[in-house]
Amino acid sequence: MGKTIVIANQKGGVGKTTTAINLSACIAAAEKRTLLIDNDPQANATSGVGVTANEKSTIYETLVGEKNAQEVTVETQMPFLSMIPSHINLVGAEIELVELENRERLLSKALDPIRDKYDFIIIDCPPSLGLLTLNALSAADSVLIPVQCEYFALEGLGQLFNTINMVKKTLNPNLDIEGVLLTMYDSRLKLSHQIVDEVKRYFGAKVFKTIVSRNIRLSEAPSFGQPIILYDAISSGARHYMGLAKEILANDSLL
Amino acid sequence: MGKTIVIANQKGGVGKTTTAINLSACIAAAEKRTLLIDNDPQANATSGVGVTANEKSTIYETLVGEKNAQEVTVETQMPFLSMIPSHINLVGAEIELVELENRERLLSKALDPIRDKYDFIIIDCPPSLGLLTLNALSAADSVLIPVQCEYFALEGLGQLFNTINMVKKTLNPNLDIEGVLLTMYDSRLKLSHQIVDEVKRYFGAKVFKTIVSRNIRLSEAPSFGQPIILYDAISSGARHYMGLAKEILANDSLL
Ligand SMILES: Nc1ncnc2c1ncn2[C@@H]1O[C@H](COP(=O)(O)OP(=O)(O)OP(=O)(O)O)[C@@H](O)[C@H]1O
Ligand SMILES: Nc1ncnc2c1ncn2[C@@H]1O[C@H](COP(=O)(O)OP(=O)(O)OP(=O)(O)O)[C@@H](O)[C@H]1O
Ligand SMILES: [Mg+2]
Ligand SMILES: [Mg+2]
Repeated sequence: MGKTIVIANQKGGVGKTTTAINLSACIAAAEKRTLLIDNDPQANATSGVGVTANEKSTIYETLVGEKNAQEVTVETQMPFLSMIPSHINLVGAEIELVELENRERLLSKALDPIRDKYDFIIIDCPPSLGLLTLNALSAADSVLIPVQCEYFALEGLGQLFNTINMVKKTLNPNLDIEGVLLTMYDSRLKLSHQIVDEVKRYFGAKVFKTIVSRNIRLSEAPSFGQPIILYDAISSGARHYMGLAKEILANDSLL
Repeated sequence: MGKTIVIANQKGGVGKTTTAINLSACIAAAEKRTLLIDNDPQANATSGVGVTANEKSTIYETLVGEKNAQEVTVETQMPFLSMIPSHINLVGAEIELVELENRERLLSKALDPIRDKYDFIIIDCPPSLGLLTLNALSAADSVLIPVQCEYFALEGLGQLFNTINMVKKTLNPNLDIEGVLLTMYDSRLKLSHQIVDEVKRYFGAKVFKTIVSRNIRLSEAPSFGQPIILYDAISSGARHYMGLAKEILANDSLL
């Protein structure tokens, strides 16, 4: 039975998609059967792994019950990595989902038939705590929270934890915190050091030892439709995401 | 009658809040009566200008008709700059607004009584095209679109323009494009140059001459609750946002 990890944070631009793509690619490189799900209408995770989605065969069709998860799953250029794509024209989907029965558990029900086929399922989310993110949190075993080393990124964390606790109480009692990942760290900036200290003080052992530094190769890779370990395996970005994958695999085998 | 400009882009972390705060502060510095509205539950624009919101006196109370816009307006440390704050616990508000009558025009109706009191009204939005952003687009004269000099930032622009055209057809026929602002530009990076060329090719004269470079002082300023022109008036960030304000004031007087 695989482990489902959701990458969530309502603050925009903190590295959710970059983490979803590169963590799943690094786990697949360790020959674990991995499924990346793009649950964000922006569809950045889809293009970031080089997939062109068929407009009528995406996560949306699975959420509304038109297609099952198996039917919308596609292969990627990496062995051991499959994905369920998204499409940019789902951007109004959240308003439509509000009217459906059992609206927060649509994704969880859709994934139940395929959970056994994978060792890890990684779900990318939009920058909001709306229905798409609630669906992902309901379907997950744990949540990984990227925190950018910037002042604004600290402000919403309290609300994110309120939402996680609400989901744990009402929709998914097994939901755990996988960890807090510091991203876009720049060792030359005083602000970066301040944020790291603050996050470690607030979250203690929940903070991953791996910190992802700001690295231009990470933001170039998506324009070639490649995860960092295919685009530039010797970059600091590749090293950091391999380090994160090792930490998560080590935590998993400890269970 | 003042001009209402909405800062919108569903892509996260592209500089919406930084632009809303610093454009409104620079326009206020030119002694224009300016109102900054924080329409994002993350409430970054509120803390970024050093305001601590009273939980029951925010944009939310105005949207649902509990308080009028005048009652929730507060002064900031800058002369000529007032603001309507937001609060982090509105994060679930969008789901609640769906059930209200006339749900896309709540903000426009709430602003009608105060539009004459200001020369400019600047509205910051969350990273989504949901009801909060639709309300802002319905209430606006024009929309300013920040585009980060990154690959993922290009992907959602088509959908943003579809949404703007839909609003123009169904809710607000007067809605114009104020312009496209390139942000976080780094002249050392090939990727930055590629994005600038692509955006200029796609949007032509709609692209502001001012380009905001990546500047650490811009991301430090919010932690002191100050717009850049108070925090570091000689920084490149302050110069660029003053340049943007001058361009917008010049466009406005041409009308
Ligand atoms: N460590 C890094 N170094 C440099 N650039 C990065 C890094 N991580 C992410 N980026 C870039 O920063 C931008 C924001 O990252 P990303 O899109 O992954 O964030 P996100 O949280 O998924 O955004 P959204 O909230 O819009 O979904 C992207 O252009 C990405 O390429
Ligand atoms: N030109 C710049 N140079 C350096 N840092 C910047 C610049 N513009 C914005 N930032 C920083 O980048 C981060 C993202 O900017 P900001 O929060 O303004 O984006 P946003 O679009 O409002 O994000 P969201 O989608 O979450 O609302 C912030 O931490 C901000 O301080
Ligand atoms: Mg993303
Ligand atoms: Mg913002």
